[in-house]
Amino acid sequence: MTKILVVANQKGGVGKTTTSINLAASLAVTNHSVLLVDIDPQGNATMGCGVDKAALEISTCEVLLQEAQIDDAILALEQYGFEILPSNGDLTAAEVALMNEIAREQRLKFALDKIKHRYEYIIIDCPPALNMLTLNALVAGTGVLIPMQCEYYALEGLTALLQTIENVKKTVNPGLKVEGLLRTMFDPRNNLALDVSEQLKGHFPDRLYRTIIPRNVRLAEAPSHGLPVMQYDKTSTGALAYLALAGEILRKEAKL
Amino acid sequence: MTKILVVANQKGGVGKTTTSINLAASLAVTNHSVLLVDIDPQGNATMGCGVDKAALEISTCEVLLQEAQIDDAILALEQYGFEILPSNGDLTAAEVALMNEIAREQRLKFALDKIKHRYEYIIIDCPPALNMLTLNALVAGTGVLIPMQCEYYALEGLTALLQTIENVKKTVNPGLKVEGLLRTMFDPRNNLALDVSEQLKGHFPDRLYRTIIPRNVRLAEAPSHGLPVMQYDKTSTGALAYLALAGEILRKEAKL
Ligand SMILES: Nc1ncnc2c1ncn2[C@@H]1O[C@H](COP(=O)(O)OP(=O)(O)OP(=O)(O)O)[C@@H](O)[C@H]1O
Ligand SMILES: Nc1ncnc2c1ncn2[C@@H]1O[C@H](COP(=O)(O)OP(=O)(O)OP(=O)(O)O)[C@@H](O)[C@H]1O
Ligand SMILES: [Mg+2]
Ligand SMILES: [Mg+2]
Repeated sequence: MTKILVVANQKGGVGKTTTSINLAASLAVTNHSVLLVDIDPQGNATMGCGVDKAALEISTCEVLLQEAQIDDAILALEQYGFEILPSNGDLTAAEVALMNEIAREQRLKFALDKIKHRYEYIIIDCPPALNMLTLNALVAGTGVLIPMQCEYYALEGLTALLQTIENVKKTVNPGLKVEGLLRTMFDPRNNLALDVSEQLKGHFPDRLYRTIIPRNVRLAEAPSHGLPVMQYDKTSTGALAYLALAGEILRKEAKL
Repeated sequence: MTKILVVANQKGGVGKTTTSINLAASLAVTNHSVLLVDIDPQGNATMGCGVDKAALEISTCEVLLQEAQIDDAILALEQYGFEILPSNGDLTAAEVALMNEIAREQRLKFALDKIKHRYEYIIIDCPPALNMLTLNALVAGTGVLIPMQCEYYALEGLTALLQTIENVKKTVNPGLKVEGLLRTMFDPRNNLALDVSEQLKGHFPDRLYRTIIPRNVRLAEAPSHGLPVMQYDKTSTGALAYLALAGEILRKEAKL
């Protein structure tokens, strides 16, 4: 069964896009079939993979508005071994247009249902908001991966996110579960990060990924070259961490 | 005339809230009358000032929906010398409710018009999105302060933000202008940051604040104590940088 991983956190700048791109690339490099879905109007996952968002004729926007088939929007990124459903600023208009539609939160699910059998993993990069776009991702997903910067605002916002996931589970997607919380941009010399990490271990002992993503400037440099870090600098601590995350996810899968 | 500074950038995690709180505190410490407006449903500016967002009976949400007077929502933070219009997750519902209202983008402006004469500065902390809430702030504002993390995605997203500001200026708020771009979380040992900073100097020579906010862990620790950094650790490089920013803004003002 296809695993549809929703990478979500309404707190901004916690590493959602960096995690989505590099997890997709790591799963692809270990010979899994992967689709990366960008449902953020910023189009960062799109640009970070070297796709020019301004040149897109069909994107996630048209797919959600049912103005185009998902197959016509998906692009193959042969050099990285995975495919992408790209997005751009048009998605902001889609969010407003969806407001008055019936089953508006199911649009992405309807679209992915047609093609998901082709992929072992689908990774969805969400915008920094608990809005209609993130809701569409949660309704379509099988699991949620929550990137967590170990700082106060990110920790404080976790309750609202878990509440939203619970509401989606109770109503339209009973199979949805939190796959794990991923500590990102982690600097072990920073007491605040160590404190917050201890709190996460206390609250979520069995849902914290063992893999921790360190702060590593190669992760911030890679997108300016339109490359996942695996292709930009495969020996960097960032690339190795995301490869380790892919390994942890695959091992968990195999045990089920 | 009251200066209404909109702190906006749809890129997440670039230091909007940190800048809003600490600029408000720095202007207050230098004896200016200041109102901090939180228009982000995350309610980070509210929590970062020690106000419990879960306990609010009236907040920005009721004010935008015209269900309460702004005076009934404003809280005085005597210990910091400024006032706050607080917010919480209710604001997400307000955004949807506003969609079908006439002059929906003017709601904040109508509310602030009634009380702005009491303040020399009003600082508005925006959510990480170019949505109806950020639009309300841009329509109400006299100037925009753009926090910029010197990394690829933040630089790439600048065009869309400047475009939105231009659209607001052409239609409903001709007086709006970009006050300045503020480099935040700046680490001079990082080549990427130096690169991006040079690009900003090239593109925006006269709109880049001279003050640069360094990466300083005290800025990330302060909100967990509900304190502006000025009150948490006034000798920290973070506190001194925001004081310098206030000084630069005041000096620019005086020259006009
Ligand atoms: N582990 C890391 N080490 C260093 N830099 C990182 C790391 N992870 C992400 N970054 C950088 O930090 C910034 C924020 O990361 P990213 O954009 O992936 O977060 P996001 O949650 O997707 O943000 P948004 O809320 O805007 O969607 C980016 O400039 C990115 O390049
Ligand atoms: N100069 C700095 N040095 C170190 N940490 C910082 C600095 N500025 C902000 N931070 C921390 O970085 C994180 C992001 O900052 P902040 O929340 O202010 O950004 P934001 O743009 O308001 O985010 P959002 O897009 O979610 O509203 C926070 O945890 C904050 O404490
Ligand atoms: Mg992102
Ligand atoms: Mg904020």
